[in-house]
Amino acid sequence: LITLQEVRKRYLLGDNVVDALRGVSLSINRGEYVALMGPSGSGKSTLMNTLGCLDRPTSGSYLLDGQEVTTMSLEERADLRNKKFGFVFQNFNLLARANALENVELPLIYARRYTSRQRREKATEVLNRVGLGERLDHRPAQLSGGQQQRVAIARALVNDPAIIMADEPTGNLDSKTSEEVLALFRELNKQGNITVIMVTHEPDVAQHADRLLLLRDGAIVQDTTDMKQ
Amino acid sequence: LITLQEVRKRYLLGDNVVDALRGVSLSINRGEYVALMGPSGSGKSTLMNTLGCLDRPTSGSYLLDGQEVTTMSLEERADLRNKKFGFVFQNFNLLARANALENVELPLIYARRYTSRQRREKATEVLNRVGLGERLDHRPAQLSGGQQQRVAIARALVNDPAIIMADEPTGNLDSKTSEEVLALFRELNKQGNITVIMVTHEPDVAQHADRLLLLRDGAIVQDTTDMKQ
Ligand SMILES: Nc1ncnc2c1ncn2[C@@H]1O[C@H](COP(=O)(O)OP(=O)(O)OP(=O)(O)O)[C@@H](O)[C@H]1O
Ligand SMILES: Nc1ncnc2c1ncn2[C@@H]1O[C@H](COP(=O)(O)OP(=O)(O)OP(=O)(O)O)[C@@H](O)[C@H]1O
Ligand SMILES: [Mg+2]
Ligand SMILES: [Mg+2]
Repeated sequence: LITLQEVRKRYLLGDNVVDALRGVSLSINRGEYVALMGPSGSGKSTLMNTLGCLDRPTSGSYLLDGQEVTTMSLEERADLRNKKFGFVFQNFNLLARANALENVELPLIYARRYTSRQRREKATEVLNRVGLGERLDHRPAQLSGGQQQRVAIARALVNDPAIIMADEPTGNLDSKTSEEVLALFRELNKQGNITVIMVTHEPDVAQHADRLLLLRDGAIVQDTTDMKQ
Repeated sequence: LITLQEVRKRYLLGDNVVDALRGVSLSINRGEYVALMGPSGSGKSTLMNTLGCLDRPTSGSYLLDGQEVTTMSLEERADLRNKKFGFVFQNFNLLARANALENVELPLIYARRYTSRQRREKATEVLNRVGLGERLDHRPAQLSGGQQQRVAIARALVNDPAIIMADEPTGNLDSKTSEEVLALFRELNKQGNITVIMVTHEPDVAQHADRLLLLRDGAIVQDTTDMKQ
């Protein structure tokens, strides 16, 4: 499904150079559940942005379902993103002026194959699944941190994506709500054969995955299916 | 130091009423290290905003060093905040157009008793303490999630506050960086006699405190110094 070859990402800030990714190569098959861990600043979100087609690498190759993503146009990548990916961002990226329901409907509007009633039903259903049925009309500023995070999770799932990219999806959730979200991911992965790639800094959360990638200074230093460490 | 009596917070949203705090009473003495836990949406951030004088309760009393905060003017509360509190917000609240150094200097500018050179030195020192010495000129969008969180922590500490309010301060930090931040809080608490009130959803993090408050549906359901549970 996914093949990265020698992917590099360099940021230029005035005279400074930050090499956020330093030659990352990896393969991920359909239906895998991968946890991505590593120190703060090691390049996890940068890697997630590359995999989710949000950002182009400075160099290297990214084959997604056999297609080379790095040479696509902005529109082609945006289209691919909407079709294949559901993305839970580390800082949520919710629209401040839209309420929970409207935020979750957004990917369905972009997909252009749902009526307005279908959008409302699908968005309401997934918001109910993450326990926010009573918060549909709240805007982000009227929601708790963990509720905002769950709106971001609902938005990532509403368009039935083939690949879920989740960047610290339980960072603001108590253990019970965390378990519910992780149970939902596991169900989508095991029964829906949906590929899940999840950044987390909590070993208990990483345990839910079948494979662990460890990043350090922009490079993969460990790639294992022995989840007991 | 802090006494809350029957504090309530009610939000009105159209026809809906959300009772975020339903009669919270508690006392916190100088030098205590308190962890605040509870389910997502239980009122933790609302309680933190009340304690940190960012928001006024709908009813009830808040005595801080013997002064009634609920009857103060907006300016008096802003002054009190800057003098006594350092606040790490759950969503960081950094200025997007300022870099890390400028964000951390902000409380010092408001305090109006430092030269521009003193501000730069104090801000640089605390940013170094949280491991961001090489990121001083990066703006928030050029920082990783955990780096943004550490800028927020540095900003909370730079003005040597008497009370640190930290809302999920390690939510985006790997275990090593987390430990460093918690060690810093412990040092400030044990050696500086600084009062620390910290929201967390991780039991390992809560273990660093001496007292645990458990919130559920806007009410305190447990208040214990037995940290082994
Ligand atoms: N401005 C607002 N208008 C309406 N309701 C609000 C507003 N702000 C917060 N709420 C509601 O008040 C409740 C408490 O919110 P609060 O942010 O204190 O929760 P929390 O315990 O910090 O949750 P989390 O762990 O998810 O951060 C939530 O149910 C939230 O939806
Ligand atoms: N636009 C940018 N310009 C310059 N440097 C950047 C930019 N974005 C990120 N960086 C740097 O690239 C490095 C990797 O960032 P990234 O966000 O991928 O880290 P991360 O592993 O997700 O960290 P965290 O666990 O703290 O979220 C960091 O050191 C960061 O400062
Ligand atoms: Mg990140
Ligand atoms: Mg909160």
